[in-house]
Amino acid sequence: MSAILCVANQKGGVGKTTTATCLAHALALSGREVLVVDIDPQANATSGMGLAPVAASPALAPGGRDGIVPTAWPGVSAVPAGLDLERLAVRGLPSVLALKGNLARLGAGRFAAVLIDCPPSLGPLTQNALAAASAAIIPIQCEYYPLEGLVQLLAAVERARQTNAGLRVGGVLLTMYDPASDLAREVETEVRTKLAEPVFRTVIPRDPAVAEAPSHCLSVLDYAPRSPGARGYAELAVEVIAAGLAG
Amino acid sequence: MSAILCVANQKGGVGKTTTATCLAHALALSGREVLVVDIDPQANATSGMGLAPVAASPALAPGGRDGIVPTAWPGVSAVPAGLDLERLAVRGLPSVLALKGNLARLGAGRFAAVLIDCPPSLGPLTQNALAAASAAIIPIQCEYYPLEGLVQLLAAVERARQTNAGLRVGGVLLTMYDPASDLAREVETEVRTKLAEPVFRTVIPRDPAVAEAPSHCLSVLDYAPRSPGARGYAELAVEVIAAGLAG
Ligand SMILES: Nc1ncnc2c1ncn2[C@@H]1O[C@H](COP(=O)(O)OP(=O)(O)OP(=O)(O)O)[C@@H](O)[C@H]1O
Ligand SMILES: Nc1ncnc2c1ncn2[C@@H]1O[C@H](COP(=O)(O)OP(=O)(O)OP(=O)(O)O)[C@@H](O)[C@H]1O
Ligand SMILES: [Mg+2]
Ligand SMILES: [Mg+2]
Repeated sequence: MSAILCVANQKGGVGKTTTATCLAHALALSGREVLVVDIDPQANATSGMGLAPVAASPALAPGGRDGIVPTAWPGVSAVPAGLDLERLAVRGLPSVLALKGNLARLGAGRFAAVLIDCPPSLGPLTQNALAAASAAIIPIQCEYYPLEGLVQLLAAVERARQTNAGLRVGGVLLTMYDPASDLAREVETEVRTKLAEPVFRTVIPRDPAVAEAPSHCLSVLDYAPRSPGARGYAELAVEVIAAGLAG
Repeated sequence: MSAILCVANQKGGVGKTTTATCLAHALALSGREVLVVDIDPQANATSGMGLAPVAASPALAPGGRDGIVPTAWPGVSAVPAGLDLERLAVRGLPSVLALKGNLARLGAGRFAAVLIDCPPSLGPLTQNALAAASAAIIPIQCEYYPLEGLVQLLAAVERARQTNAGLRVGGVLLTMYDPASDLAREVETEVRTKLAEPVFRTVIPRDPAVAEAPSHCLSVLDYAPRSPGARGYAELAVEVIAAGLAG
């Protein structure tokens, strides 16, 4: 049985796509077969891995069969985003279990870990991911607006437990962390002391190499292996494995 | 007749809320009466101005009457976000002209400029804003994923012209600009040379003061008036006025 990790946060630009793809690559480097599922209409994970979106989302369109494709990253396969995702989000999904059903039909069960990249919203696409996941990974920038949204997001995770009783919060991940910023240190203290949910010990630093990697269709682990960003995601993979989150 | 500026980009975390609120304040400091309309379910503009979300969105719920409230920022009024916005986005809007109709009923016409903060999506909420606007302001971070999404966004603006023939792109705004970053300089050159749409001369630098201001319910212009971020938004206001975008 694979571990299905949903990388979610309705706040935009907090590092969901970066975490889904770089963590997937780091887990693959540990010898696991890993699948990245892109259900964001922006299709950033798809393009960041050097793929193109397909007409109908294999993850969410009815009756998905073929849909898993290899990527250029060893050990990492993908279900690319569909050009129909925006439309499906508004009027098209029959239930919150569409994704869970399609993942089984597509054969996602043969992967040790499946990482789902979600759009910046708590709408039907993210609800499908929460309904299919064994754990949620919540990237958050150490700033005011991202902190504000955490309460809404944890409430959405709680609601998802009605259809997916086993869903837990794998961890909150602090991203784009700048140790020189007072705000970042304040938000970190607030998150680590006030939240009941687990917060990863690993913190991903702000690192230009991370932002440059996708334009070369590489994860930061290949683009700049000795960079602070690459070390952060390698460390995160070790912590995720130790916590039993990665199958 | 007010200028209605829609601040939109489906890419998350590019500075939409920051631009809608700080530009509104800068325009108010120039002597104009300005209205900020928050149609993002995250309600960041609402909380950043020291307000709380209301039960039903005055901007989009049917038959909106009262809904404009003062803020603590002189010259700036607001239509706060509604807790129903996520639900309205999925199954609730009768047409893309709901916002335009409600703005007229609410009396938005008495303001020189109306700035609409959009969610990170091209769904029904942003479509309503594009249908009501005289011009779109497009904040973009100088990185790879934000650049990728520009094509989709400009296509959505083009589609919106079917119901709103007068809609123009007021300008693309480069935000969180770090002059030391090669990627930022490359993206800036690409945007200024390849895009047919106008790109503001003003560039907003990455500045910690901008990220700190909302936790004090202040715009960066009040929180740190001599900061690079505050100067950037003051300069942008001058450029927006000179371009005839602010009524
Ligand atoms: N550790 C980091 N250091 C520097 N830049 C980063 C880091 N992590 C992500 N970025 C950059 O920040 C931007 C936002 O990250 P990303 O796109 O992964 O966020 P997201 O949450 O997926 O956004 P969206 O809400 O639009 O889906 C991207 O341009 C990305 O390259
Ligand atoms: N010039 C800047 N310098 C530093 N930080 C900034 C700047 N502009 C915005 N920020 C910070 O970056 C984060 C993203 O900005 P903001 O929330 O305004 O983007 P957004 O596009 O509205 O996001 P969303 O897609 O979630 O609505 C916020 O924490 C904000 O405070
Ligand atoms: Mg993303
Ligand atoms: Mg916003």
